[in-house]
Amino acid sequence: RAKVIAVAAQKGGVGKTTTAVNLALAMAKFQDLKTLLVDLDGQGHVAASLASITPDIIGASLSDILLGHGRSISEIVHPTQVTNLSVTASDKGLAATEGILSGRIGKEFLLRGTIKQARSDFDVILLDCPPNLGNLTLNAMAAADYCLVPCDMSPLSLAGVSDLLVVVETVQDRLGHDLKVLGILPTRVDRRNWRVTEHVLNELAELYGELVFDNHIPINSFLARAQIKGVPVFDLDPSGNGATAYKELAGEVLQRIKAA
Amino acid sequence: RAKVIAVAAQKGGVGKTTTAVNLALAMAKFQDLKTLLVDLDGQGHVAASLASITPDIIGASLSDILLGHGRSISEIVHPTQVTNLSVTASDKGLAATEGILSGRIGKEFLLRGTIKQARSDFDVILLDCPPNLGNLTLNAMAAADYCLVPCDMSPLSLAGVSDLLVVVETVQDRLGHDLKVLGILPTRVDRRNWRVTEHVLNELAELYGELVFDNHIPINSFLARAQIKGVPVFDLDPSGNGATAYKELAGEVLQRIKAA
Ligand SMILES: Nc1ncnc2c1ncn2[C@@H]1O[C@H](COP(=O)(O)OP(=O)(O)OP(=O)(O)O)[C@@H](O)[C@H]1O
Ligand SMILES: Nc1ncnc2c1ncn2[C@@H]1O[C@H](COP(=O)(O)OP(=O)(O)OP(=O)(O)O)[C@@H](O)[C@H]1O
Ligand SMILES: [Mg+2]
Ligand SMILES: [Mg+2]
Repeated sequence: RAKVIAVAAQKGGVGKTTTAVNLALAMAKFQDLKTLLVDLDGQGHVAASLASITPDIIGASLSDILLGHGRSISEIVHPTQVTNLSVTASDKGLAATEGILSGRIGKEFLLRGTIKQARSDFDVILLDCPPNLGNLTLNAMAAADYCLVPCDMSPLSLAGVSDLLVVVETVQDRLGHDLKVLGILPTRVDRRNWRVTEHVLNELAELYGELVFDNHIPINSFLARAQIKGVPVFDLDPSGNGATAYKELAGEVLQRIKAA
Repeated sequence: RAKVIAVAAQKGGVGKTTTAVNLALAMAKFQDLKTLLVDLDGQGHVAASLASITPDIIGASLSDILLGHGRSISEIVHPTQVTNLSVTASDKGLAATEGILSGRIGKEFLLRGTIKQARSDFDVILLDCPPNLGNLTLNAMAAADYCLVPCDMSPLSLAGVSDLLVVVETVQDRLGHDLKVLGILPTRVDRRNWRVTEHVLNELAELYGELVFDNHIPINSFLARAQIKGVPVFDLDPSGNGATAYKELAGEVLQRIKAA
């Protein structure tokens, strides 16, 4: 039965997609786990990031599933050229779907049943969320066992983390769902911008202590360049700091899951 | 009668808020225009960015206005310590409000009437949008004369620009609203990351030609540091590249408005 991890953050551009994609690749390649990467963001950046190893997918969409059009998750799951890694099709209609969901009874639980179907086919399922705390992020949290929170080195991202943890608490209490915060991930750590970076890292340590991952993701242009080319950074720059950080993070994530 | 500019982009973290805030400051300080900065994003980053010059505001919220609770915009507009600059109160409830709006008839036109009231009191009104193309961004576009689109140096941001322009076209055609695209603003331009940066700048030039602003905003740590301290970058680092770029951009924006 798969472990399900929601990668969520309110703030834009903090590295949710970069983290979801590279963790999924690391889990598949280096930990040999059957991995599913679910794109919950209407921007379709998961497919863009893996364009060179993913077929162009046309057909059923996640919106069809969430809106109850009788589709099963197998219709939107597609293998990639990386053994062990499957992804869901992009769905630009998700933004509109998010609005429609608002009217549904139990609107936070529409993804859960779908993910449950997929659990038997995978070891780990990663959910890439959009940059907000709206219905899709709520659906991800209600469907997940764990929440991983990327936070880049800006105090605005820091404030977003605390807002997100309030939402997690509401999911736990009001929805009665045992969602665990796996950790908070410092991303885009820039030694050249040390003054701001140090301030945010200190704040994270002070506010969240053990929750903060030991592995920080450094600013590394190959992470961005891999995304442009749509190739895994593990192929483009296998020994670089970006690739290494995500490979090590995958190990740390699995350790925390074992310990939880 | 005020000119109303929506600062919008689907992609997270590309500098919408940094642009809306610094353009507003430049308009007020250097162009001597009565300026209103409206925060349409539930993250409340406008108030955070101007914390040291804005009083803590409690009372009516933009949600009250959008949801038709009979409040007027004057109840949420507050002067800052910068002559000519007023801002609206933060409203963390905007995310929930965005969901509620979905059910309303003419849901894109709820902000327009409110902004119309404010037009007589200001020369320019800037609307800072959340990182999506949802109801609040739609309301901003339907209330605005112009749309300014920040785009940072990532191909994902580039893709977001094209999605946004499709939405602008729909606002023009289906809603019959004469919204003009004022321009596309290259942000966070990093000479140290030139390979990716050059790729995106070339794409922008190729796809959008004259629409792209001449003034690009460079990566400049004082822009981030000013945001941390909640002070205008024009006080913190007045002769720096970040401050200068936004000051020059304000001039270019006004030129384009005159020419439009
Ligand atoms: N460690 C890093 N080093 C260099 N570039 C990075 C790093 N992490 C992310 N980026 C780049 O920063 C940009 C934003 O990252 P990403 O798209 O992963 O963020 P996001 O949180 O998913 O954004 P959104 O809020 O739009 O979903 C992308 O262009 C990405 O390539
Ligand atoms: N030119 C720049 N140089 C350095 N830092 C910048 C620059 N522009 C923006 N930043 C920093 O990048 C981060 C994201 O910027 P900002 O919050 O303005 O983006 P946004 O598009 O409004 O994000 P969101 O999608 O969350 O609303 C902030 O920490 C900001 O201080
Ligand atoms: Mg993303
Ligand atoms: Mg913003």
